[in-house]
Amino acid sequence: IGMGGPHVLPKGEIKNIIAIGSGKGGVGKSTVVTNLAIALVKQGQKVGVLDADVLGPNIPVMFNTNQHPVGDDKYIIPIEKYGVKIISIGVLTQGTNEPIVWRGPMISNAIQQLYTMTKWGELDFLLIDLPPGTSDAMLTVGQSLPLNYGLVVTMPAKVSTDDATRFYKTFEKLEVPVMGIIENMSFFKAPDTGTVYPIFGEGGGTIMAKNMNAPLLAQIPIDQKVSSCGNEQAPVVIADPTSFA
Amino acid sequence: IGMGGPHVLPKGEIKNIIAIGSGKGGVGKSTVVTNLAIALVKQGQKVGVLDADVLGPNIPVMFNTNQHPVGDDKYIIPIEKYGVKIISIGVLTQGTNEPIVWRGPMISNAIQQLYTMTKWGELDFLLIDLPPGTSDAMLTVGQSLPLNYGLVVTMPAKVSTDDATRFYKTFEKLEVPVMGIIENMSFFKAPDTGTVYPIFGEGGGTIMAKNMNAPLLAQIPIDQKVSSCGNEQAPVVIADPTSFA
Ligand SMILES: Nc1ncnc2c1ncn2[C@@H]1O[C@H](COP(=O)(O)OP(=O)(O)O)[C@@H](O)[C@H]1O
Ligand SMILES: Nc1ncnc2c1ncn2[C@@H]1O[C@H](COP(=O)(O)OP(=O)(O)O)[C@@H](O)[C@H]1O
Repeated sequence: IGMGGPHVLPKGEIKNIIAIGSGKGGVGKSTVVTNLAIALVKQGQKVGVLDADVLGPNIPVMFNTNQHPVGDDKYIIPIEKYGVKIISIGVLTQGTNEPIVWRGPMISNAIQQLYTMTKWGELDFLLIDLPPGTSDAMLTVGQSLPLNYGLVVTMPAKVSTDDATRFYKTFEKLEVPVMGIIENMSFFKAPDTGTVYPIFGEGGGTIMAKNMNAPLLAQIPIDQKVSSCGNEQAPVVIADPTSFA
Repeated sequence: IGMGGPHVLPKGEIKNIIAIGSGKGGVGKSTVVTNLAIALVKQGQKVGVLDADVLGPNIPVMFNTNQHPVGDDKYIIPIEKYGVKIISIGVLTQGTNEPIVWRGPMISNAIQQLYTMTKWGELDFLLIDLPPGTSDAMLTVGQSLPLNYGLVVTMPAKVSTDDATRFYKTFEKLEVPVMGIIENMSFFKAPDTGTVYPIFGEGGGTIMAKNMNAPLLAQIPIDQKVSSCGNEQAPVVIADPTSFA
């Protein structure tokens, strides 16, 4: 395992590639990827997003778009929304809620195709939204894409930090340097009374950061404005949780 | 595809096998499986749980157990907690947060081994906790286990119901009759003020149930007592969301 192996695909005009994963599904990984991408664009960076979550391609919904990518004779032209270039397995099958039943090798091929066939042009950051779990997609991204960093998203609950820890260790095995940990849905602050409810427990992110000797980059509250992103509303850019400056 | 194909494994002394899935991770599938299992035991049923979520085996944590299954010369003896017989890939690797990096065929084998090697004895219900996504594990369970029913768990948000709908359609393709849909984390009711906050949106479960022409079996609120299950507390049996009577 490890970076820079024999089959690593070329980087083209992309400066930084960051893979974002969580191990466990539903912790807010796609939400973080979407808001991070837009926050970076607001800082003047050129940003792309590759949705490698072939089992649940939610990025198009998060960006509130049902545009279809078009292709010229050699490349796929990514769609653009909020200044971000986006490609997802989701836009290739959009409109039909038909299940894609994938076997391992198909997943690996699809991700490599999406990465190499898309005409990204010049990018400062390409963010990769990984599927839950540590399997074919994770191995493909870790072994064949020229990653600069990994980022791990978790919720405070033990089931989330357990899976996130497994996931973090896979990044380490693949020799991907991890920038840090983002804890999402850390607490709910009632908009009317201001009372704070630690709905999903507390402290998980801090304990995990200590165990993995990694920085806890942000703790993002539960916010109804965030969850409505994807329910036909524009993404709420969470006050930039991580400064990449 | 379809039930009763050539390779379906024998049912032994198990009366009903129900596969519970969601498509999207983090919607509360393992929480529903855990609480449903205990609710059925309280009604005097003999119940087993097979955690087929090889990528994130959370069932042992939800049952708050770190017991290890023992084996006799031929079988694996499942662990028992709260009167439920449990086997999970998680108990085979417990204690080490080492990632299991699985390729497709390994996942299929592991699930079949867990099902056939475990000494279940007489059971009224065997609940199978499926991993997120529609891939190898889903195909294996659908094609080689003699399922009676499927159950789909979702949250109200569109990203969840989109994935759950894809998942529901995979059950249909595999000719598994779906009992219905459970919407989880439908709203948060503040314990002190009683104010209801639809944190993750509302209505998704109802719309999905209408689209799939399936019963919406329950809408489970967000409850801090529920989320603390798995954070070292005993599972809260959610007022039995579905009556199997
Ligand atoms: N901070 C937050 N506050 C409120 N809802 C959130 C937050 N983060 C994520 N969500 C919601 O939780 C659900 C899961 O998030 P998602 O980004 O799809 O997770 P993942 O990509 O890890 O599966 C979505 O419905 C999303 O809108
Ligand atoms: N009704 C609920 N109220 C509060 N927390 C919940 C509820 N259902 C699930 N959770 C919490 O949400 C997280 C995800 O649930 P889990 O059962 O692990 O989902 P899945 O199996 O779909 O990945 C866990 O931390 C769990 O404790």
